[in-house]
Amino acid sequence: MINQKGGVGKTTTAVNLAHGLALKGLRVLLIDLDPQGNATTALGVEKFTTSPSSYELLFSGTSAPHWSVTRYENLDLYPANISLVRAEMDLYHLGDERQNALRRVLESRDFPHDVVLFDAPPSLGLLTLNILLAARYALVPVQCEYLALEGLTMLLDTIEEIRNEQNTELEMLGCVLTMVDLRTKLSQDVIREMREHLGDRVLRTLIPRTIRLSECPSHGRTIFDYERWGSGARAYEALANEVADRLGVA
Amino acid sequence: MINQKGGVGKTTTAVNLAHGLALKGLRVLLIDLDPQGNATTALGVEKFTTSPSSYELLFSGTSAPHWSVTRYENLDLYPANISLVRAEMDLYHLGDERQNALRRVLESRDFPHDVVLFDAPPSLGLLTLNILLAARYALVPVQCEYLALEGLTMLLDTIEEIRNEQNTELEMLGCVLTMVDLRTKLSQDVIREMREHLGDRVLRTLIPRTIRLSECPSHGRTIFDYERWGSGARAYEALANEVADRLGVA
Ligand SMILES: Nc1ncnc2c1ncn2[C@@H]1O[C@H](COP(=O)(O)OP(=O)(O)OP(=O)(O)O)[C@@H](O)[C@H]1O
Ligand SMILES: Nc1ncnc2c1ncn2[C@@H]1O[C@H](COP(=O)(O)OP(=O)(O)OP(=O)(O)O)[C@@H](O)[C@H]1O
Ligand SMILES: [Mg+2]
Ligand SMILES: [Mg+2]
Repeated sequence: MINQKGGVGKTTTAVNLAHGLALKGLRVLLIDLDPQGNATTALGVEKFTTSPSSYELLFSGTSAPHWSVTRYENLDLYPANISLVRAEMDLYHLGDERQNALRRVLESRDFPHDVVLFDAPPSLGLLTLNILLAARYALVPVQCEYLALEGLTMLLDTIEEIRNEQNTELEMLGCVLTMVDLRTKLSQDVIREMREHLGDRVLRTLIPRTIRLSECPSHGRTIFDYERWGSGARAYEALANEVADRLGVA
Repeated sequence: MINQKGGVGKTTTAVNLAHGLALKGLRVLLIDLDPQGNATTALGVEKFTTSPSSYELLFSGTSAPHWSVTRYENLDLYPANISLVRAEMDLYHLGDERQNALRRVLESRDFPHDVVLFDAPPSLGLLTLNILLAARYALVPVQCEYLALEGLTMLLDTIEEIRNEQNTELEMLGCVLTMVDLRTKLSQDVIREMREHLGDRVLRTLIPRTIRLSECPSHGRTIFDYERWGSGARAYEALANEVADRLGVA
C-alpha cells in the first residue's frame, strides 16, 4: 500500500485486505513499515514491545528473523517498533545498498506465505523506496477527495521510473478508491475523473466511508471481526476477491 | 501546522486559518513546505511554476527572496515547488547546519508580517525539523479519529525535546480538533480523551467535518471565499480569534 498523501486509507486497506485474503485461505504476511505503527495497533498487537519487529527484519542482513502471529488464522505480521523512527537515517548510512535492504532480506529466506503486504508511511523517502524495490505490485489507495488527486500523477510516475530502472518486476496492481460517499458530488467527480484518466488501473471495488471502519482500530480488530456483514466488511471482501483475481491466486 | 499523522487537516487548517487571520487585519505569510504543494493549490496559486518558491527560500542562505501575493489581501505566500521533493536530501548534505537552514534565512531579513504560518509534510524528517527550529509556536491539528491519537504522545514529546535542546523559544500553541462529527460516539470519545489528558492545550474551537471544506480546494479558494457564512467558515473564524488571542495579536 503506497501513497505519499496522508490519511488516504493505506493502513485501513492493508489491515482489512490482509484479513480478507486470509479468510479466503491464503497465507498472508503483513509488514508494518510505518513508524506510527497503526497497522500493528489495528491488528490488536502490542506496538513497540513485540519482537522481532519490522525494524529488526529490515536490518537483519541475510538471516530474516521469524515473524509474529496475530489472533487471525493465516495472518502473520512483522510489527512496527519505535526504532523505525530512525530507520530512514540508519538506511542512509548503508551507502549504496540503502535502497535494497528490504529486498535482500526477503530474498534471503523462504516464506510459506502466498501474499506479502507492506504498509508504508506517507512519504517517498527511503523506507517507501525500500518497499518499492522489494515489492512485485503497487496498490495505491486514493481517498475520494480533491487534494488526494493532486499528488497522484507524481506517484504513478515514480512507480514507473522505479519499474524502468531499479525493479523491473514492479507492476501497478491498481488504485483503490477509499472513503467514498456516493451522495456527494465530490466523490462522483473524483470517481469519474479517475476512471477517465486511468481506465482499468482503477479497481472496480469502491470502499465506502463508514463509521465502523474508523472505529474498529480502537478495538484492535479488523472490520471482519468487528462487523462481519456491514458495508465495510463486504467492500473489503470484494476487494480481496478482486486483488486475488488480479494476482492470479484466487 | 505539524503532525506526522497523515490527512489530519494540516493544510486545510494552514490555509483557512491564514485567511481568517488576514481578514482580522493581520498581515500573514504562509510558507508551503510540503512537497505535495496542497496549500499552494488550495490558495489558487499555480504550483511548481510560481517563483520564488519555498525551496528557493530554504536554500537562499542570507538573502531571502521576495514572497508572492495571493488573491487575498494581507495574505502572502512562498509556494511549493517540485524541487521540494529532493529538499530533504539537499538539506542532509548541508552537514551540521542541516536543521537550521530555515531559521537562518528567516532571521536574515525583516518581514512586515504579523504572523508566519508553515504547512509541513506528514513526517518528522528534516523539513519538519527545520520548521520546528524556526517556529515560535507549534499548532497540532488532530483528526477526531482513533488512529490520529496514536502518534500524538510521540509528537508532543518531540516538540518538548526540541524546546529543551534546540529551540528554547518553541511553545505548544495547542491542539485543534478537526473533522469533528458530534453525532458519532467516536468523536465524542476522542474529544473527551483529549481534554482529559491535555487540558487547555486543546483549543476550545472544534472544526466540524463539512463537505464544503473538502470541496473548496478544488476551486482554489479558501472557505471564507467559498461559503462565507457556513459552519466551516464560522469555525475557522473562531479559530482565528482564539489563535490571535493566544498569540496576543488579537
Ligand atoms: N472507508 C473508511 N471509512 C471511514 N473511515 C476510514 C475509512 N478508511 C480509513 N478511515 C479512517 O480515516 C483515517 C485515515 O485512514 P488511515 O490511517 O488508514 O490512512 P493512511 O493513509 O494509512 O494514513 P497515514 O498517511 O497517516 O499512514 C483513519 O482514522 C481511519 O480510521
Ligand atoms: N473539516 C473538514 N471537513 C471535511 N473535509 C476536510 C476537513 N478538513 C480537511 N478535510 C479534507 O480531508 C483531507 C485531508 O485534509 P488535509 O489535506 O488538510 O490534511 P493534511 O494533514 O494536510 O494531509 P497530509 O498529511 O497529506 O499533508 C483533504 O481532502 C481535505 O479536503
Ligand atoms: Mg497509515
Ligand atoms: Mg497537507
